[in-house]
Amino acid sequence: QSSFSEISPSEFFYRNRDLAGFSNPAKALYTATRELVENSLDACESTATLPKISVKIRYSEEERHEQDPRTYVITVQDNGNGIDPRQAPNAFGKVFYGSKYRLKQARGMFGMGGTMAILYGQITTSKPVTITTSTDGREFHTFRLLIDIQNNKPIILSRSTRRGVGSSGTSVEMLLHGDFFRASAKIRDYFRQTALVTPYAEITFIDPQGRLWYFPQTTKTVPKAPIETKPHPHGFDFEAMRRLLKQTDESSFPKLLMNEFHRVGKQTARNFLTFAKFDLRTDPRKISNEETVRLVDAMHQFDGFLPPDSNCLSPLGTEILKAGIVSELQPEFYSIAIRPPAAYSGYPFIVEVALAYGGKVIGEGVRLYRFANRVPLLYDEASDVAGQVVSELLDRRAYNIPREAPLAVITHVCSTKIPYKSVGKEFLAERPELEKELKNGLRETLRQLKSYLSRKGSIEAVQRR
Amino acid sequence: QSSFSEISPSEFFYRNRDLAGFSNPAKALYTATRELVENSLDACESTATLPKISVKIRYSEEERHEQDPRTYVITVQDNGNGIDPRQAPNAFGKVFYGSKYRLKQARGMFGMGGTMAILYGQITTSKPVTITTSTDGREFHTFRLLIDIQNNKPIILSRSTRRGVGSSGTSVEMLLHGDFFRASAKIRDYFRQTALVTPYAEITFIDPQGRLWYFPQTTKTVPKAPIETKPHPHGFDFEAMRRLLKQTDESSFPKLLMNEFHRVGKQTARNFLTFAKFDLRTDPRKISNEETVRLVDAMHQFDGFLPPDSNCLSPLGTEILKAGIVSELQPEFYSIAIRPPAAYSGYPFIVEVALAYGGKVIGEGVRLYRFANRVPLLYDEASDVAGQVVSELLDRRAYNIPREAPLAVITHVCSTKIPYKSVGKEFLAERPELEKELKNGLRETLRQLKSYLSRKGSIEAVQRR
Ligand SMILES: Nc1ncnc2c1ncn2[C@@H]1O[C@H](COP(=O)(O)OP(=O)(O)OP(=O)(O)O)[C@@H](O)[C@H]1O
Ligand SMILES: Nc1ncnc2c1ncn2[C@@H]1O[C@H](COP(=O)(O)OP(=O)(O)OP(=O)(O)O)[C@@H](O)[C@H]1O
Ligand SMILES: [Mg+2]
Ligand SMILES: [Mg+2]
Repeated sequence: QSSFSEISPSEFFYRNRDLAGFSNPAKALYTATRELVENSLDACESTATLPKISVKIRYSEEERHEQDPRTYVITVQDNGNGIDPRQAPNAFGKVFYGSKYRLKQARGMFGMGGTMAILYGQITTSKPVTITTSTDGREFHTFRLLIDIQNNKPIILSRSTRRGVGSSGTSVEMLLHGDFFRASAKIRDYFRQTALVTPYAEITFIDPQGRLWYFPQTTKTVPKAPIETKPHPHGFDFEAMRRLLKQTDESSFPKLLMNEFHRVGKQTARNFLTFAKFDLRTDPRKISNEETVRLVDAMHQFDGFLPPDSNCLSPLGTEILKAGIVSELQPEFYSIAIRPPAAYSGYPFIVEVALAYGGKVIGEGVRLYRFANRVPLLYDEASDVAGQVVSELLDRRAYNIPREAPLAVITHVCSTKIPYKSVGKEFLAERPELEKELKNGLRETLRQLKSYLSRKGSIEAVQRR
Repeated sequence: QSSFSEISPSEFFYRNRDLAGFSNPAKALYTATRELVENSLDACESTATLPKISVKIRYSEEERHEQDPRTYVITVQDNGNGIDPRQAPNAFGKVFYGSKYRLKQARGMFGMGGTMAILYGQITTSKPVTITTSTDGREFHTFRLLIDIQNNKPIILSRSTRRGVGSSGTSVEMLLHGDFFRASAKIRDYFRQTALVTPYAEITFIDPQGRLWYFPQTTKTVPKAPIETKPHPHGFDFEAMRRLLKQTDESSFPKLLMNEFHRVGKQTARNFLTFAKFDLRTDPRKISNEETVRLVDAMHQFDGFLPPDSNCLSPLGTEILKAGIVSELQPEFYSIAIRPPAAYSGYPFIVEVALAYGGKVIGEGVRLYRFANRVPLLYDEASDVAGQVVSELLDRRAYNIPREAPLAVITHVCSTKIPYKSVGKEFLAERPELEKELKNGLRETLRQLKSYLSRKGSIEAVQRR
């Protein structure tokens, strides 16, 4: 007979760490770095603070091996909002624990990235992580933690508090088995591309050879902060409705819809209830299971709901895209398309596409730079919907672009929920609505390039005569 | 200040069901079907029973919509080993619960596939799943279950037992929001390809229009069953060693190594301990943390361990491959390469590659059929290491194969742990050892095709004269 067991979330990802991006020492060093940096950027932006982030990757002193793969110490420090000391052990020592389980644009969303970095470090070096954090710049709390992997909880080896004068922020220091030789190009690309879309952040990176990579703040304007939003009726399922009706004390059906859903006004609520064949005076807390089924079905079919608006989102915008393209790519021509807001399964999103052509910096051929919620995606281009759109549209020569033309394509998607296809957050799923906006954005920018090239062609023809 | 929360594993995959393959009604219908069928095949093979599996997808009677997407009832029945009634509620109602958390080749590995199908059905229809199972053919237990998603546990709505005369087995019946119109081609392909590599199984599929698709048993020989194996030292990390030393009562270090690891004999154990600078009389339960670190490091560096053997694996073999290729593809030529056993991170695996060329059935161009542990993989070819190997090697024209040549490539990987890149089990990660074996297998079969084509070319040249 089969013998059954249950495993905890940390045990699951310990056994299947490929799923989270920790497949080998080089990739693991990259993933640990990005997960910690993205936590820091989220923490700074949550209080509209200009981010100051310093990252150091150095050899471990007690290293037995002298060549890669080997033990590294990675330290990431930020001036973000810090973590409540009562929450810090769970935030870092428990998988599926975090503050980003809300309907709001952020880099983090799964509640496990930082924890997985620490877990990987622990199983490859046996060493604990050291976290220092302050929410007020006066009390600084330091924890040394291990993860009890079988039980998905932190083990606090030591904790201390000291008073000081400084700013809020967090520093995470951990050891791990990495391969900087193989990972360094990708890690440097990650920092450069992050700096491109986050020009208001100051990022310092010191590599194992002691070299300093400095990405200064090039603007003091922080983009508007994303806002938490309510769910849209089109994305609501029975489980969500069951929970809503169970915990609400609202006895007015229209009021419930207006309070709980995104952009549902009084008239819309009434029209919808009539469409769904509910008496307007029905108490929503008292409807039966069958009626709940009818309610949710009607929600998906009713076309009178306003589409999700994107005020809750914070796209890059033309300023940042222009600045990044000009400084990094120095092209002879560029075009930018900011698509109108759209939605998939009720989640609002905005697609931004930019094209940069020619100049001395961009290499021959087509190079794609993908971003999601301001995070650079450097792996699995062929699996990403953006990669598929680019190879499909650019193969068609419909735009008369020469094969070896130096061309850079930049795509950015921002949303309250990025449709990542894996917990490693490396590529996006082929959601039809997303695919459509990427295609339209790319066509828009390609048309502008095409007319530039034909103007240029005719000008050169004239000059030759 | 940030507000934190913890979510359960079922809550996590409820919110992120794209990760598990439930991104839209068509894909969800496909994924639910395959997860249930793979559970049934695993259950039959675990007792070397010739599988008899019947699948029925029909419209739900109380359906309000009359076109896709709409509610379907899916029923999967098998003659497998059944499930202990004390385990059945958790097996189906809890994520990260199952009997496949061992080092043994099987289709299932995550402990969540069947549960996710039921979860998706529940949130899209509000209906419970009905499970009937018997381990002895005499007592039949029926459960109606819902999943308490927030707490990751089953809710038993009803349970009953009846006595009867029959065989062991399990039937799962559930409702879900699906799209058979869009999914039917993929679902039929799934059954056809499953039948190809499982000719000892009888599979019956009745579709919503009432059409019967019958895949008869074409052989009574069940392939040898996979065996559970011990871990190999090269894949062992500190967490695994820490746990091993903590729970063992073995006081002899060499004995511990011989008992707990794969293919470690007395001499190897002694040679290794000497290499790792341990006294042979050391009590392994008493070593310090530092010594454990030294032990694990040495394990990874010691080259005196025998490589993993593949006796625990159950590849398809030439018989099954030949039979499937001839019956399904009727090619003018085929070649088969069974690679020698290899390993990645200490996990043994065997790669089998087959090539089928020409004939009336195979269409123009190259078509790739991928399998892992006898499961057909029908999505995300571009993301799969096999897809990448095929497009890389076949682009090179090194084998003089005409562009529109009708060519089918079949790849099968069997292992104690398939390196899936996502919990949806759709594509394999680019592990270098796996990539190498796939390339060598493909080159082997391509060389045989090339010599066939040149012999054929010279024969035709002779005939023309
Ligand atoms: N540098 C930091 N400053 C402030 N809070 C932090 C920092 N790093 C982590 N946290 C807190 O710890 C929580 C857990 O982090 P973790 O990276 O494990 O998950 P996440 O960021 O929520 O989601 P994801 O898995 O997508 O990264 C975060 O939600 C955040 O509240
Ligand atoms: N038809 C069946 N017959 C016998 N046992 C079954 C059947 N279906 C499920 N089970 C049992 O229920 C457990 C959980 O199934 P589930 O599909 O959720 O996970 P899994 O098959 O172990 O892994 P995976 O997530 O990779 O599918 C299985 O491990 C198996 O023991
Ligand atoms: Mg994070
Ligand atoms: Mg399963």
